[in-house]
Amino acid sequence: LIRVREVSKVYSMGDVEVAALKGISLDVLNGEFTAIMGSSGSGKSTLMNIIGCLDRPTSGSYLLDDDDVAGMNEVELASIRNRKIGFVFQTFNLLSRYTARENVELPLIYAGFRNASERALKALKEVGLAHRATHKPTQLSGGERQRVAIARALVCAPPVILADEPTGNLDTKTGDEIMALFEALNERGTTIIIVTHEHEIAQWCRRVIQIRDGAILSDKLKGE
Amino acid sequence: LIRVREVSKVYSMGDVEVAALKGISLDVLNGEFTAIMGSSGSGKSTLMNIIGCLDRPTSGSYLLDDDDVAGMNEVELASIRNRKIGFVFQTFNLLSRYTARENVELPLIYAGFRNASERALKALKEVGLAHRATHKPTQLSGGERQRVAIARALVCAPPVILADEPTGNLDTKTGDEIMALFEALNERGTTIIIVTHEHEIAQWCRRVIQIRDGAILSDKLKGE
Ligand SMILES: Nc1ncnc2c1ncn2[C@@H]1O[C@H](COP(=O)(O)OP(=O)(O)OP(=O)(O)O)[C@@H](O)[C@H]1O
Ligand SMILES: Nc1ncnc2c1ncn2[C@@H]1O[C@H](COP(=O)(O)OP(=O)(O)OP(=O)(O)O)[C@@H](O)[C@H]1O
Ligand SMILES: [Mg+2]
Ligand SMILES: [Mg+2]
Repeated sequence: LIRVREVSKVYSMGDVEVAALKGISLDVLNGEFTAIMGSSGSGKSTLMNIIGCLDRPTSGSYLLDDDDVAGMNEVELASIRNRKIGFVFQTFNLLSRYTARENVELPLIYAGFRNASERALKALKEVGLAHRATHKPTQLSGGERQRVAIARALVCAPPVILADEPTGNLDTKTGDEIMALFEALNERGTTIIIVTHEHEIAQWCRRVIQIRDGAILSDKLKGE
Repeated sequence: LIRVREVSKVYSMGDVEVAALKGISLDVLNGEFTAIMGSSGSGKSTLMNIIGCLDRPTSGSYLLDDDDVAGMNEVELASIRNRKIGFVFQTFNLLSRYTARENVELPLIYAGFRNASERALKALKEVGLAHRATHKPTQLSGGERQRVAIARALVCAPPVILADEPTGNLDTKTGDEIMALFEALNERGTTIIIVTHEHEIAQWCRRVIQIRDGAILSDKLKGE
């Protein structure tokens, strides 16, 4: 269960302050398949980074299961992140000195899983990239890098997956294959939150939260 | 006029070779508004990098106006690039130590234009980012970075604009504003080639080239 209450985020740049989130409150229950939409600059990634324990709110509270995340330090945040959350970054954030396969192996090695190499290859197969396992990020296309980042987020089978614009660089068919992969994981109980600007992608989700200027504009179940 | 003849591109990685383009031939006339589509990994960025004089083909010829680009060295390629082409990278490629405004000023300064700072701010206004001129790339959202990259490609008013997935991180409304900007430039004579995976974006163009596995699958005018 994700419980966000009155979360605000202010970025301070010297004498200028940017209020990216202004009092966001929402619950996400286990097993949800939810989309977050909104215009460029509206605060979607800022919200995802807070839910994903990558950043702390300026004010407000955030409970992940029963843990009060907002008050945690960096070490505690990292421990929760590694155990509970798979995060697909809008900017991929792959390590350029490692191959695709090694990038996907890393979370398995950190978490102490065995057979990391085989499991990493299997995750790459699921995103259609077994034939690019030995390529480094600079030797991959934009959409291929994005899919390596997706494979890396899925490989430890975390209970929560947060994907920030996971299909932005993918053609429709490849994007649908990724959404089918997310849907299959959700049917097995994984909680999935996806930021997207594409309505066809949001259609796969059961709930759509619209963000505008750092606040929730609407929060609806599909078909409402 | 862009004239590409039997262009192939092979990436060699040690003992493995990846044939990214296999004998591509196409002409693009001055003032065209053309989309290039195709699945992830099909060779779109590789083709754009060659047309944009950022990379050389492995074989084949490429004439840009009457210049034989395929045989040029790095210095000659850079000179043609700076004079003739505005390039929007799929990965933005902004300089992280400079503000948005400074990133957009740079091509003006290189080309010896005066009033670089005012012209840069005007270009940022055209992409809706005057209020973020002082932010560095790390202090911008994904779609905002993408728009700074677009402003930078447009600011010297080059005769040819090549945009690789310019709306991948933008919501529909912001994406339409960018396409309207491209359309206005095209009506004033700028040749525009856009890689996109979104059919709604390709709809703005008069010609759509479909790429598949490094080869042209189809090349049609809109409505054919
Ligand atoms: N430097 C490189 N070394 C080896 N292979 C490469 C290199 N760059 C690209 N490739 C491969 O060449 C193929 C074409 O890459 P390209 O970037 O042109 O694809 P694309 O059509 O732009 O894909 P996307 O839509 O995902 O951005 C890809 O399969 C990629 O793995
Ligand atoms: N480190 C930072 N310092 C200052 N301002 C920031 C910082 N990071 C983000 N911002 C600003 O906060 C606002 C929200 O950013 P955020 O990345 O959450 O937007 P977004 O909804 O994800 O946009 P996009 O769809 O373009 O990715 C933006 O206007 C951005 O300029
Ligand atoms: Mg974002
Ligand atoms: Mg590409």
